[in-house]
Amino acid sequence: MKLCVCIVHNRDRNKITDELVRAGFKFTVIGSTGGFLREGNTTFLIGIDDEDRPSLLRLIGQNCKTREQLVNVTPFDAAPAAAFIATPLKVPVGGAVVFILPVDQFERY
Amino acid sequence: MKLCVCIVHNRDRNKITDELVRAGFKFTVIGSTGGFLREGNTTFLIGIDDEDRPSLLRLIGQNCKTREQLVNVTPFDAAPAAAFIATPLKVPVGGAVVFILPVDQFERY
Amino acid sequence: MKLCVCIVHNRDRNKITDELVRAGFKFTVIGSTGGFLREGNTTFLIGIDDEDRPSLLRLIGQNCKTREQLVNVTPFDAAPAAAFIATPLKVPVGGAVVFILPVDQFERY
Ligand SMILES: Nc1ncnc2c1ncn2[C@@H]1O[C@@H]2COP(=O)(O)O[C@H]3[C@@H](O)[C@H](n4cnc5c(N)ncnc54)O[C@@H]3COP(=O)(O)O[C@H]2[C@H]1O
Ligand SMILES: Nc1ncnc2c1ncn2[C@@H]1O[C@@H]2COP(=O)(O)O[C@H]3[C@@H](O)[C@H](n4cnc5c(N)ncnc54)O[C@@H]3COP(=O)(O)O[C@H]2[C@H]1O
Ligand SMILES: Nc1ncnc2c1ncn2[C@@H]1O[C@@H]2COP(=O)(O)O[C@H]3[C@@H](O)[C@H](n4cnc5c(N)ncnc54)O[C@@H]3COP(=O)(O)O[C@H]2[C@H]1O
Repeated sequence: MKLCVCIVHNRDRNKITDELVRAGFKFTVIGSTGGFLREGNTTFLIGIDDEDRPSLLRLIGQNCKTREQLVNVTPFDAAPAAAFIATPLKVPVGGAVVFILPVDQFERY
Repeated sequence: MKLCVCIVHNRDRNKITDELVRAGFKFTVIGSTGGFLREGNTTFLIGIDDEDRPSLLRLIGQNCKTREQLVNVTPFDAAPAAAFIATPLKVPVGGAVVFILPVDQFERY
Repeated sequence: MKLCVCIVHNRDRNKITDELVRAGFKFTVIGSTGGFLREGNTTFLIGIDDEDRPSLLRLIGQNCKTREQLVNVTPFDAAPAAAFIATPLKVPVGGAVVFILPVDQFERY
């Protein structure tokens, strides 16, 4: 058993949810926020048998494409990242970040 | 030190919370959503010493019983799982799903 | 790659967020609740290269100081911990709880 922690852009959340259900994966969805852009995103907890790891990673890769987004960033200021400065920064967003964690024990009650 | 990630049905959340406090476990509560039924549920993060693992699992097992729930499921559709189809499906819900994760380092500040 | 799960008091959340961005750490923020006091707190997921572990722990330690808080506690009652009893209890809060988890595989898409 492995626990996959997968953080995706909200634009891809519904598509990923549907594909996971269709493929028979069991999972839990948690609302979260990006640390840098402070925009809402989604964290999936997906407990899988290790042999399903390649098909899960393929599913995530096919449904989360990185895109370029123009943002105004004020890196040294507590204000939300949306505040204006002269030259907007092109930041790659969308995409997914995936951590596969080892599991010592798995139980269902 | 182990980190227990435990997902329970909202019906069992208050009972589990009280039992954990009464038993002296320290824990954090996160609101979450089931991937399949898209109903709210609760994810507990419970950092434990490994020797407390059997008593934690016993506490969870005693307070989360699986029950049968009738749901209308439209598996290949993005719409929430509550949409109607002819024959409702009996789905076992309400138990708990428990992942015990290894911890490399634990710190308190 | 390691996944750091760090639970901090809401009073320290903005300070920690700013320091993590300033130091170039990438992270995700999740709203959570304390099991005992039932007050809102914040869970950070911070994926790091292992060599950055000491600087991350130093950053967390410097920005999360434990303080004493007076609370009214009714330990054997389901009601929120805010209910009144005769002698309030001094409970150390603030501070941070940090779990460093091993990661089998990390992917970015
Ligand atoms: N210090 C920094 N300097 C310059 N650019 C920065 C930066 N931190 C983040 N970015 C850029 O901003 C995008 C959004 O980051 P955010 O933290 O809001 O939202 C992140 C965060 O919620 C999560 N994430 C990424 N790496 C993570 C990690 N190592 N640990 C935990 N969560 C992570 O995934 C979301 C998307 O990340 P992604 O890498 O695709 O896209 C990132 C990255 O391209
Ligand atoms: N593809 C599918 N086909 C047919 N039936 C399906 C299905 N996926 C889920 N179910 C059924 O629906 C119940 C609710 O699933 P849901 O995903 O909403 O809510 C789940 C989910 O939030 C979490 N969960 C279960 N297994 C998980 C896993 N491997 N990884 C992460 N979270 C999991 O625990 C909740 C309760 O799970 P439980 O197994 O007791 O009960 C499940 C299961 O009996
Ligand atoms: N059974 C008990 N008896 C007496 N006092 C108790 C207690 N449980 C907690 N406390 C005290 O109350 C403070 C707040 O706990 P709470 O559970 O609301 O909020 C906690 C919880 O959300 C999280 N946390 C602490 N230890 C954890 C663990 N082992 N696993 C998961 N989360 C933990 O960090 C927050 C702050 O914890 P911290 O230790 O600094 O501070 C704790 C601790 O000093």
